[in-house]
Amino acid sequence: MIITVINQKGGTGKTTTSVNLGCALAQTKKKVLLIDLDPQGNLSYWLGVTAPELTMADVMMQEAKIADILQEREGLSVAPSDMSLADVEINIASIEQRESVLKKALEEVEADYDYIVIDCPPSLSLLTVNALTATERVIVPLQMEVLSLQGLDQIVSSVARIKEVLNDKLEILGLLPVMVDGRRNLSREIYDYIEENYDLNLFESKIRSNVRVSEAPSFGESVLSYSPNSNGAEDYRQFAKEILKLTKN
Amino acid sequence: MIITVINQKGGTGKTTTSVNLGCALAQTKKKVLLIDLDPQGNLSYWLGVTAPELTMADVMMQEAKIADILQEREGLSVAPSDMSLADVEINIASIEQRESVLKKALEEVEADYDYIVIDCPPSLSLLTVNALTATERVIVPLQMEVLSLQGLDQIVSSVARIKEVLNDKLEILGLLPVMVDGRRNLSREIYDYIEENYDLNLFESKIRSNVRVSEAPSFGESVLSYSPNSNGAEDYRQFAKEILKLTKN
Ligand SMILES: Nc1ncnc2c1ncn2[C@@H]1O[C@H](COP(=O)(O)OP(=O)(O)OP(=O)(O)O)[C@@H](O)[C@H]1O
Ligand SMILES: Nc1ncnc2c1ncn2[C@@H]1O[C@H](COP(=O)(O)OP(=O)(O)OP(=O)(O)O)[C@@H](O)[C@H]1O
Ligand SMILES: [Mg+2]
Ligand SMILES: [Mg+2]
Repeated sequence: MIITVINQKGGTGKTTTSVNLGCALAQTKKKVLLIDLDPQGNLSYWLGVTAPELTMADVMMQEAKIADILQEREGLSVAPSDMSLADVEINIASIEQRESVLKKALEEVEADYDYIVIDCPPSLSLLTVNALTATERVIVPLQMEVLSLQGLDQIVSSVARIKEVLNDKLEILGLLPVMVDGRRNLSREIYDYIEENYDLNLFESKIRSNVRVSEAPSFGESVLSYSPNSNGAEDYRQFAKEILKLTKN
Repeated sequence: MIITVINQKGGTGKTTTSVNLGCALAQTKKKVLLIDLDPQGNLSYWLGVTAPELTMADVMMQEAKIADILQEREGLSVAPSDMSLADVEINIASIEQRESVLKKALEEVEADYDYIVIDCPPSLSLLTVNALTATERVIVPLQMEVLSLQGLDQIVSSVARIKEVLNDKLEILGLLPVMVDGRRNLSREIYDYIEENYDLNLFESKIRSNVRVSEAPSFGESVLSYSPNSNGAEDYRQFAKEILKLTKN
């Protein structure tokens, strides 16, 4: 099962969700692969992959296989990225089937994993399009704030367009409320607004705002390893359970 | 004085700072122009510019002047953007002097304003390069969190490269700590780390995490209009004072 985490709005917990969901699934004994598809390499940096020799840039330039670039962390495999991935969008723009490069690369490793989680950059450009072309399911983490809400229409239409043209099995698994602060009335209104105006699944799980979640990267660990009894760890374990149930795996 | 707000890390308060600093400066009777250079158009949407006929995309394609696209909001001028700006990076990639398109466009209006504030997308690609080529000063809002810190080296080297090749008067005015939460010990460590390891100015002003700041966009106002007595409004007024002093204007 390939799951892609997208949101073109910045700082909506894509990387935080990719790492913590991935690690929570790995803790239930699933074989998990995390793919860092962001030239900023936050996911790679977080999990201690600092100067990788081969990265997703080499895979996307079709000069390496995913199997060649893997590093093992916290019981799962990481396919890292670094800044060289930024040039890839320009370099592959003229390749025929430039949207299917990642799909082809994933076909060789798909059978080795129960879950492949792809972390995307804050954009809907060619790297993200590759992820959406390759993936079966999509998770959209979003803050219950109006600037985050603004981009939702564009996500829905981008997914619809790719489903029609490049990947007919593409589905949005759901929207994940993140950095939820129980004291904010406005978030409740935005949550209700989404429920009433979008025909999209809102996950039952919510990830509460929790300082342990933001501290975990500086210790090079998921929040589940760093602070297993925190609200953050609890919420991501809960979310992993919901994902397991929804993907019957 | 042209000031550009950058940070390729997502959700670090670029748009929030562009709007609230701009409005705080306008409240001191300065003539202010806000430029939305993000295809996601958060700034434009926030200030109630929802379906502009002409946008920064037309300016960047050299089919309109900035003066043609301006809309007045909260005592300042807004040069809006929308999704069509996303294609611009591809469309102008082959123009000679593609990094100076914005600079030329700004030359025509520069004299009409005390401050021009440019809000950039979460990337260091051609749109942001245009802003850095045109601007005199740069503000980098950043969260005191490790995933935000990771990108700082890249910002420093990108600015250095553009200063050398395209814009010799380019300077980073300073780093602005945003969404500061006094209770977090880790933020103190990250703040100290930046002070000790970077030869960059850290503004004395800090923008505290404040729910009024995140609520303001849903009312279509800056935090200064929406909640003038809040910590958010206070912090941005303070920051505007510091900017006035540093830019002696
Ligand atoms: N539940 C949470 N509680 C507290 N802090 C959080 C939570 N989730 C994420 N954060 C923090 O918010 C910031 C943004 O999160 P993250 O980097 O995962 O977002 P992103 O969508 O991947 O950003 P980008 O658009 O830059 O890729 C990070 O500093 C992260 O540690
Ligand atoms: N001081 C603050 N207190 C509380 N919330 C804040 C504060 N500053 C920003 N926010 C909220 O954090 C979120 C991210 O802020 P903003 O959109 O300004 O960041 P950005 O850097 O422009 O994001 P992007 O990378 O997507 O352009 C928004 O929902 C905003 O309302
Ligand atoms: Mg990320
Ligand atoms: Mg923004």
